Amino acid sequence: NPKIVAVANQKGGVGKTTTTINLAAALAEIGKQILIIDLDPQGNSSTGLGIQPDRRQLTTFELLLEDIDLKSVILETDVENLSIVPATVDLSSADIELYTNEKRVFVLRGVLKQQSMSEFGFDFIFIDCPPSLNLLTINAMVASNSVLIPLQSEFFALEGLSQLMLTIREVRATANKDLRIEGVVLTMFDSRNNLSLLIEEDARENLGDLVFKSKIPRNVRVSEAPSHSKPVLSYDPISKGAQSYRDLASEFLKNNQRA
Amino acid sequence: NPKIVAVANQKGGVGKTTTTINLAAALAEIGKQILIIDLDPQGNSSTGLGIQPDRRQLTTFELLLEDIDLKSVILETDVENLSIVPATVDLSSADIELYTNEKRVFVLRGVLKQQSMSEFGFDFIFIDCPPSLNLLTINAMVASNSVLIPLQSEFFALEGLSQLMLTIREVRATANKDLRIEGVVLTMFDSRNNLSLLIEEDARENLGDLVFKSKIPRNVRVSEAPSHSKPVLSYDPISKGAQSYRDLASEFLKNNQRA
Ligand SMILES: Nc1ncnc2c1ncn2[C@@H]1O[C@H](COP(=O)(O)OP(=O)(O)OP(=O)(O)O)[C@@H](O)[C@H]1O
Ligand SMILES: Nc1ncnc2c1ncn2[C@@H]1O[C@H](COP(=O)(O)OP(=O)(O)OP(=O)(O)O)[C@@H](O)[C@H]1O
Ligand SMILES: [Mg+2]
Ligand SMILES: [Mg+2]
Repeated sequence: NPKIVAVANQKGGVGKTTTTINLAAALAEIGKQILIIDLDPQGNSSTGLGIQPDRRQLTTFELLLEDIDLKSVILETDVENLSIVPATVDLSSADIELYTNEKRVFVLRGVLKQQSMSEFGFDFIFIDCPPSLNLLTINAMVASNSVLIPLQSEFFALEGLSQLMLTIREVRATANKDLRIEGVVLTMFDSRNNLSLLIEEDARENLGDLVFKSKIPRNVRVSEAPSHSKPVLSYDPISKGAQSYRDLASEFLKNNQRA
Repeated sequence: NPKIVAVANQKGGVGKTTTTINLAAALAEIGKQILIIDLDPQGNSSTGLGIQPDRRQLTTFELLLEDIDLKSVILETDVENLSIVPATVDLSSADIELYTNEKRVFVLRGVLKQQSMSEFGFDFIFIDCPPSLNLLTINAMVASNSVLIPLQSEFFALEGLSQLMLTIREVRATANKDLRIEGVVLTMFDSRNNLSLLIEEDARENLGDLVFKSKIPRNVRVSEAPSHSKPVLSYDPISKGAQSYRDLASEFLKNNQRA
């Protein structure tokens, strides 16, 4: 069965989508079979991988609320070994609609833990979460084996981390006892900027080995890539951004092989 | 009565909080009486203005859900002429709690349009919205005269703009017929970066005069200021960031005096 990783942080704009797309692409590049689930009504992961609006007839919304078969919502992307369940703005009503369902936090887990999952042959599933600790993000945490936390090297981003850790602990205590922290990855890191260095020091001091050694530098090629509907790994394969996501992928694999 | 402006954009990390704090501070600096309402469970506006956790006993949560008097939740900040209604993570349950109230989209409006509002003497009220088009953000739009939209000079940020405009149109049609767009302000603008120039061109072509002439440059002093619990205007008064927010404030005032 595949390992399921929720990419989550309620702080906005910290690199959840960028990390989901590029870590997934880096793992696909070395032959791992990867599925992304776009759980954000903004649909940025879907857009960043070139899924046009006309291919988003069946999406994560239908998967969660209309009991559609997983097979009918999975789309291939232009990246070999990388598939996605796309999202549209319809997903923004999912929160309220799920609320009336008694099993509301277990809906996504129910879908992903279905018998036939091993038939797809995925090694890893990454869930791109919206910037909130709402029912969608809780569903992702309940459905996952671990949570990967992108941490922007900025003050406000650090401020929200303790709340995120509390929420993970609550989910572990109430709905998913095996939930672990996959790791915290520093994003948009600028080694010339004092604030970045302070945030790194602070994170490593408080979180120790939870913080990946690999850091993702601020790199304009990373932010240009989505406008070309590609991961930075194919948009500019030799950029610092692409290389840092390859490093993160090999560290991620190393941590998972050891386990 | 004060003019009420919602600072909103469902895309995360585009500069909603930074613009709320610094535009408010720039207006306060020239003698306008300003109130900020922190409507984000992250409480970043409250933190950025130095409101310690022990001063957040009564917050926006109580204002919306426990019918507490506005007077008892307004706090002064270290910035002269600038007050705030702070927020805590309690606010994250407001969405679901408001949902059962028939007047759910009108709750904040009811609080702000109360008789005694003119007694406070505020010229402007700015509402810092969370990164979502949820019930909290809708409440802000229904309560406001206009919406100020920070637009990060990045591809994903542009992608979400049409959805935001649709939502504003919907709110105008169903709950607040006078709702206008205050303007779109380009944030984290880097004139050496091609992507920024393309986003600016695209925005001015499609939105014309809705786009403020003033642009906020990416400026490290802006992102350092919150860790010192100050607006950039007091943290580094001569920085490009501080100056650009003063320019934005005078353009904002000019637009409002003409009206
Ligand atoms: N390493 C990087 N270097 C430069 N720009 C980056 C980097 N990582 C992300 N970005 C840009 O920063 C912005 C925010 O990143 P992204 O959208 O991935 O964050 P997010 O956490 O998914 O946001 P949201 O909270 O809205 O879902 C995007 O415009 C993205 O292109
Ligand atoms: N002009 C700027 N130059 C440099 N950094 C900036 C600038 N504006 C904002 N930032 C930084 O970018 C990050 C995102 O900004 P901010 O938190 O204000 O966005 P937001 O839209 O309020 O985010 P959220 O969606 O989480 O509420 C913050 O760390 C902030 O300090
Ligand atoms: Mg995202
Ligand atoms: Mg904010």
